[in-house]
Amino acid sequence: KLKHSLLERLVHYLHVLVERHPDNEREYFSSAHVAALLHMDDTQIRKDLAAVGVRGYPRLGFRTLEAREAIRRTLGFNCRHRAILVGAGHLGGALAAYKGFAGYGIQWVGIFDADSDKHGTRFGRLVVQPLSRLHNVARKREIHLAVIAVPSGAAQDVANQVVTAGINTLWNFAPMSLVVPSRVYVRNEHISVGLGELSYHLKQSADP
Amino acid sequence: KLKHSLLERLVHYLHVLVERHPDNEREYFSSAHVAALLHMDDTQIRKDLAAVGVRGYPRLGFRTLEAREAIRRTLGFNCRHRAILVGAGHLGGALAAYKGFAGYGIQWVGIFDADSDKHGTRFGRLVVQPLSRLHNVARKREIHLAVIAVPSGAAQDVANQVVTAGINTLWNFAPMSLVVPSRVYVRNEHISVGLGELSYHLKQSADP
Ligand SMILES: NC(=O)c1ccc[n+]([C@@H]2O[C@H](COP(=O)([O-])OP(=O)(O)OC[C@H]3O[C@@H](n4cnc5c(N)ncnc54)[C@H](O)[C@@H]3O)[C@@H](O)[C@H]2O)c1
Ligand SMILES: NC(=O)c1ccc[n+]([C@@H]2O[C@H](COP(=O)([O-])OP(=O)(O)OC[C@H]3O[C@@H](n4cnc5c(N)ncnc54)[C@H](O)[C@@H]3O)[C@@H](O)[C@H]2O)c1
Repeated sequence: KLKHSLLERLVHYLHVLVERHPDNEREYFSSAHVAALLHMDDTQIRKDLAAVGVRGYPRLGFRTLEAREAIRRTLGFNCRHRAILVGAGHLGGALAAYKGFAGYGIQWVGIFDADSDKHGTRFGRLVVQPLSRLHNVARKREIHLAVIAVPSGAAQDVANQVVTAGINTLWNFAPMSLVVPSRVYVRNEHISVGLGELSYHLKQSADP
Repeated sequence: KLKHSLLERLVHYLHVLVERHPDNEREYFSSAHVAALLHMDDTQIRKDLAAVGVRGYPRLGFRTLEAREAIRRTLGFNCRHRAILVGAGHLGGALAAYKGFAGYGIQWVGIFDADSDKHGTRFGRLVVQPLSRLHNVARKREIHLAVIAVPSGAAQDVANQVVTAGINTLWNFAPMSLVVPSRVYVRNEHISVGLGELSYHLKQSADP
């Protein structure tokens, strides 16, 4: 089982390898070049690439496509993850619109909201439904992931409902800690963590 | 200078202390209770609270308001951070609408977009302007933070412009690494990191 820090580094390597720098049109890259871009240690990058089965070619360096494929395979980005979204507000709308998710294997199969004014609204091929319809959707095909983008006050109740419907992986954007059974995996995406770092940094620079 | 991991834990304590659990209406809380909610070690919480100058009262526990204020003060959430947003699309729109930011000291003073169709659109008290107007806004009062919510292909160019305008702290939501002068601080908010973890976890549970 790979460590969280390695997973995070792999995501950053992937960003560098898919960005449209002129160098990325080249078939090979050097770990030193990626290290410089990410302010990282060259040795760490080589270790990480070896950990996903990628080694350099003498005098050429690492093959770009090979490294990208190995990272995507390791992270499971080439799998299909069927996901539902609960909360079609400002944040939910942005997530539903994000074309980037398809590249990570996320396939939206349902969007739910408690506000009847939003029911019937289209987001791509999907139509917003009341959460009472969740069990119908979950019964048809296994849902791997529920994304929670509702206000904090509603998040625990929503979590209870999606877990009851058989969904065992939750991505929570509401700034609170969910209580779930131990088999359920929750990833909290708390924007306040980034804000905390920025705010602390700003305070330090204003008042060292 | 506080470590990143401590800053992150402080943000999570704050979430627990401001969530509307019936316990949070109590004047005091126990570190053991917070530890249980966050699946953490009680000793760590006590150490962290001591680090921000908060200690427990015998037989009572920690004072909720005292702990909240100390954490907010440490993180700089009670300061005013003047921020601009570049990119008034799906994500930018969600960020501009987020009432939560005010509680963290973020005060939007400008919203910019390259799309002339969006110029003049209102977001709260602000109107979307072309990025060419950035220098006017920056000249009037110091801008502490630029939030970048434009497509990857445009992000480096936008970063160059905001740095030239004198902004030294950037919050980057585009999935790529920005190149900036060493005095400039960049916080990357890469949703792909959370996706990477989730995707890896889903793959492990499907195929252990
Ligand atoms: N907007 C942002 O940039 C942002 C950033 C960080 C965190 N968040 C968090 O994301 C969540 C959503 O934020 P937002 O700005 O989109 O809010 P929003 O008010 O625009 O949207 C919330 C949506 O959830 C729906 N909803 C409420 N209760 C529900 C329930 N029980 N079941 C189903 N749907 C329900 C509402 O009808 C609404 O459409 C909040 O918890 C917020 O703290 C938002
Ligand atoms: N939508 C999401 O949930 C989400 C999640 C993670 C990351 N992101 C990232 O956030 C960024 C924005 O995503 P989005 O979904 O809002 O895209 P979007 O296309 O809806 O919005 C992008 C906006 O940026 C503007 N823009 C483009 N070039 C510009 C420039 N040079 N100067 C000023 N404005 C410019 C566009 O006119 C548009 O309004 C992207 O980099 C995306 O990868 C988005």
